[in-house]
Amino acid sequence: EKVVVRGVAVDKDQAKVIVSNLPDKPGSAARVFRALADANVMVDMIVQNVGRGGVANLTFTVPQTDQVKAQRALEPVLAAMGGGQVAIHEQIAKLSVVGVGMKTHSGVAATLFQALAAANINIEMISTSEIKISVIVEQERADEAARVAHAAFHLDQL
Amino acid sequence: EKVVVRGVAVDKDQAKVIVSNLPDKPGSAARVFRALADANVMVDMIVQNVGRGGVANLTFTVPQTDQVKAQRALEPVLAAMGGGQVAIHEQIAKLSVVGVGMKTHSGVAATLFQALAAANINIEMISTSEIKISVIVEQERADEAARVAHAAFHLDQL
Ligand SMILES: C[C@@H](O)[C@H](N)C(=O)O
Ligand SMILES: C[C@@H](O)[C@H](N)C(=O)O
Repeated sequence: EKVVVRGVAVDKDQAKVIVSNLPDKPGSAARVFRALADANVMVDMIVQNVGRGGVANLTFTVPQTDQVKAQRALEPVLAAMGGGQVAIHEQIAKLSVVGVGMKTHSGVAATLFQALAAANINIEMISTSEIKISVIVEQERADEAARVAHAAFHLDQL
Repeated sequence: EKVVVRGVAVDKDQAKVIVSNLPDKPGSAARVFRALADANVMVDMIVQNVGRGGVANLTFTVPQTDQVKAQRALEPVLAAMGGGQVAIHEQIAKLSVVGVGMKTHSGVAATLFQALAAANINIEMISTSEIKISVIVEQERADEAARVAHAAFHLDQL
């Protein structure tokens, strides 16, 4: 399937919420997200990598206006689970490259990551699907990140 | 926006490749994915959580037939970067819940995670977008995971 990158989007109104030391057993993620759903927190990106030593780190993004609500919803749940800390960072932005056929080619990821690397923009988080690659970068680099991604995929020449 | 879950998909032909201790600075992710693209490795899910202590763990999934190619492509790159290890696990499966409007509601994530938790199925990785929530579970629990997810979203009653 031909890979076609359609566009680049940047969202600067996001905060990342890092839940660290979550017990890596059934039920942990469920309790975190049930608490967030009950508090009407809008969750965008969720990233959890494999656990180690029985614990895992779970990070998700929310609109900046929901960060306090998210923290308050999580503190009692983490305390009840016997561990786990919440940290919030709002100086971030989400950059997404949208396309089709991206699954069949690690080249799109490579192109985006190389463009950001060349601009010395650090990639804080990565989450992908067949139609979208999203990365979290520092908020003050967001506009530059969007520009270099645009150029890397020749979207400025359409 | 109304949340509508449309379907559940399970893919048992995946292997997860964990790259640990990757230097958390611009260029690391680019070098990993350029090497994979050059080796024609098909990459599906990519998950990278925030780094700590200057290193990050990056995990991605590939078809089981590509795992050896992925390992061989990465070893020289990691050696050249002065660190980083590759580990591969093939007894995994990817379960995805597809829908629309999922961004606006952490309830869909909560429902899926609760269904898996109730079946005592551990969630190894999570990656989401507005239209899809994907989790990695142990391969031998994949069919059961698909059944409980189906039931949780009442897809068996359509
Ligand atoms: C860490 C968390 O995802 C845990 N493994 C769970 O299944 O809920
Ligand atoms: C870990 C990796 O993503 C690194 N931060 C990079 O920008 O390439």
